[in-house]
Amino acid sequence: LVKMVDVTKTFQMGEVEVRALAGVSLDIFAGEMVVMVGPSGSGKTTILNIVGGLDSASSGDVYYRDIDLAGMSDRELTRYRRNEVGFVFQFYNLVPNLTALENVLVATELVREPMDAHEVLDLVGLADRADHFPAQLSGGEQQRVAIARAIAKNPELVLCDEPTGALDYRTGKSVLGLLVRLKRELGKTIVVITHNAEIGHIADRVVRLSSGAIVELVANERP
Amino acid sequence: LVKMVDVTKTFQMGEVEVRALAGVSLDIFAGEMVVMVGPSGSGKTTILNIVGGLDSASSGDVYYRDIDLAGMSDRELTRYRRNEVGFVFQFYNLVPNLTALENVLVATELVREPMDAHEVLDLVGLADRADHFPAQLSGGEQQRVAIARAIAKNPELVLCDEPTGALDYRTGKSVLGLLVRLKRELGKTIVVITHNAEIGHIADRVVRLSSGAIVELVANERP
Ligand SMILES: Nc1ncnc2c1ncn2[C@@H]1O[C@H](COP(=O)(O)OP(=O)(O)OP(=O)(O)O)[C@@H](O)[C@H]1O
Ligand SMILES: Nc1ncnc2c1ncn2[C@@H]1O[C@H](COP(=O)(O)OP(=O)(O)OP(=O)(O)O)[C@@H](O)[C@H]1O
Ligand SMILES: [Mg+2]
Ligand SMILES: [Mg+2]
Repeated sequence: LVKMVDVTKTFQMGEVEVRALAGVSLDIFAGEMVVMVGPSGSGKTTILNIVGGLDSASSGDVYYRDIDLAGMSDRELTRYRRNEVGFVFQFYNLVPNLTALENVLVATELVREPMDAHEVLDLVGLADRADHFPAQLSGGEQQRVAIARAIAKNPELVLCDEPTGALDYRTGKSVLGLLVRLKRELGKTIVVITHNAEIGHIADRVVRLSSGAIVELVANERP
Repeated sequence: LVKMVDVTKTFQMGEVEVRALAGVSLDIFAGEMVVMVGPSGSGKTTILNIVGGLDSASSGDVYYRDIDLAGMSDRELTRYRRNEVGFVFQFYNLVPNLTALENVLVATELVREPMDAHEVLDLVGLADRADHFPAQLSGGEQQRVAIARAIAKNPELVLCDEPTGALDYRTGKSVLGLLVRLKRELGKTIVVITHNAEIGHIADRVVRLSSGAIVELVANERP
């Protein structure tokens, strides 16, 4: 579904160059769950941002269904980000002056076949927090609104940057169960960045990053 | 050092009342490390905000060295927050247009005996990220700046809301080692909210929250 070929990413910091990605090649197959792990600063979020069309590679190619993202017009890239990708950000990025429900609704506005906003909030256990603003939600509640907003769009590709970072064991487990159901019942492709080792066990493959390069790729026998 | 007596906290949401804390009594002893655990939404951040003087109780009393926080003038409360408390926020709350180094420096400006800003950034492994702005830092790097900023003030009380949430195992372990050293070598009092079970093992006591009340309090034999 997604193909990264020899992707590098360099950030220019005045005179200093930060090599965030040092040549990453990775295939992501339709309907699989890939987990990305690695130390803080190793390039995981950078990869996800490039795959999700939020950032561009400095060199190398990224293909979605064999279409080169770098060759897309702004309109095509916008449609890609809106319809094909559901992104759960590491810092949630909720709209502060919209309620939890409104945050989910605005994300699904121009999408072809969204899920029902109330139902999705219920799926993440927040049915009774629909009218709270982000500032009136706990950390874990904000994270779950970010998750609900991404999956309500009903996208092909669900990209999750540390989706259980702020969640206790039980809530985290139920969120993971939700992601697994999206994969198995709806055939979605899920990429999860996590520091939580448990998530690795349920994935089809685990990709380990270090200093901007893939150092290990493990396929799980029976996830 | 800190005493909470029958503290409640209710948030008014139009016609609905959210009972975030339902009567919490807790003593925090000088020089100990207390870990707070519990499900998402159970009231952990609310307790920390009240102890840190960032929020007030709806009823009940909170004492720091036998002084009632509710009785403090605004000036005294400001001095309490600035000098006595180092706060690592669940969402880091870094100043977006200041570099990592500047974020640490502004926190130590009016403090009596701060640590050296460069040294503290080095302690959290970010010596070579001092000139990056928050937007140019990975999630885990931002979290470490938030930690550096809190401990650089050299406060009596270090309050940490999920300080390792965005960190991989090794980086998280080194941050915890740092907190333990602050306690053992400098006699600081540390309160840590976490979903990481490992942190519970190094604490002197573990407090478990559920629905705004303490449901369990365990003292570790040999932390
Ligand atoms: N806009 C930017 N400008 C400069 N450097 C950047 C920028 N964004 C990221 N970096 C650097 O690139 C490296 C990789 O960052 P990235 O966010 O991908 O790490 P990560 O693996 O997601 O880490 P974490 O687990 O801490 O979230 C980091 O060392 C970071 O400092
Ligand atoms: N300003 C507010 N207005 C209304 N309700 C609030 C407000 N702040 C918090 N709450 C509610 O109070 C409860 C406790 O919140 P708190 O942030 O203390 O939880 P927490 O234990 O830190 O959770 P998490 O592990 O998810 O961070 C939550 O159910 C939340 O929805
Ligand atoms: Mg990241
Ligand atoms: Mg919290």
